[in-house]
Amino acid sequence: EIVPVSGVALSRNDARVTITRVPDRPGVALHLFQPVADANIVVDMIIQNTSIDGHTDLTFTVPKGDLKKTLEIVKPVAADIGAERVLSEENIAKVSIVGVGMKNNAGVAARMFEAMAAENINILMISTSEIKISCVIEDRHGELAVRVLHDAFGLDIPPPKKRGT
Amino acid sequence: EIVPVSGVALSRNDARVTITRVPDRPGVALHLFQPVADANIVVDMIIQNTSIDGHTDLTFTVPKGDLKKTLEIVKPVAADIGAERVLSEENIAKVSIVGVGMKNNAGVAARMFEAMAAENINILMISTSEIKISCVIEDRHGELAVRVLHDAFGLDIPPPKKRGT
Ligand SMILES: C[C@@H](O)[C@H](N)C(=O)O
Ligand SMILES: C[C@@H](O)[C@H](N)C(=O)O
Repeated sequence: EIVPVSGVALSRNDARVTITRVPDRPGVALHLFQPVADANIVVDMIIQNTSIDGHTDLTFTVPKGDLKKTLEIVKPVAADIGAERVLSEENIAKVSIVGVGMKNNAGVAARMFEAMAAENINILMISTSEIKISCVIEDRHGELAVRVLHDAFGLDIPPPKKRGT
Repeated sequence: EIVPVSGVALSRNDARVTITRVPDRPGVALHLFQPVADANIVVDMIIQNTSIDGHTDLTFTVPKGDLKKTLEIVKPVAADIGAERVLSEENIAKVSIVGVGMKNNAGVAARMFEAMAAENINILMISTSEIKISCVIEDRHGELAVRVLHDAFGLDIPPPKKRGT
């Protein structure tokens, strides 16, 4: 059996910003992101789901150290475009499974979700690409999530780093 | 200047399924995806944004030919977990910009959103990875989106395929 997943990645450096109920019309995404880009803020994830009733939420993640500045930039723009609120959360981690062989394999996603569910880890956001499935979870579940995903996909846990090396 | 974007990809084979207002508690994602996986249905994108008031929407895409079967599988599960509705849409296309050099570059995302906005193309969903920014748009805008993204990022449009080759 080809092992579809070759590794697990954990990222804890980012905070999430969500602009709720943005009007779903052309130009809105541009309006929100241009000022963030102009401020040279590094954006990792951008997630927007399908709108319902003409509005949707737009979430993106930035380094925790840039959160304050990002909120200062985004809040006036959000008001401009008639969005409802700007929310943020710092205590998140992004855990991802990575694999060349897992392209479009719903079974792989299901197994990841099963590993989370078995430990009662709530999945806050999901985003995928052909080689990666990422789940955002609460930061406090980070190491546990990495361990259970290694188990779920038969991967060896890397040995702990020695101090001083 | 390093060109951050090396290519544009268009995918028109998929339909989207959205389960609205799923309860945001552990096990829900598993519950929805396991039966889809068991039916060997190929899933491309999975998108879940942060929940508001304990509920969120879960969207995923499947080949258009599998939409009917997917809905038959998902509807009873959605009812089971107390979700609100199951919606679907076939007339979508996924246009992506791909590039090794664009990691976390908010300016690249902004430029993509600007290209869409300039043509009045509404961005229905957004999903990102380190090497790819994908926007789901209406299917009818597919070729236009590819053209304007090539222009926006200074890429040559590949020559049209000759008939008979
Ligand atoms: C919500 C936002 O993505 C909007 N649909 C746009 O095209 O900019
Ligand atoms: C909504 C869904 O992702 C849920 N939070 C879960 O963990 O399964």
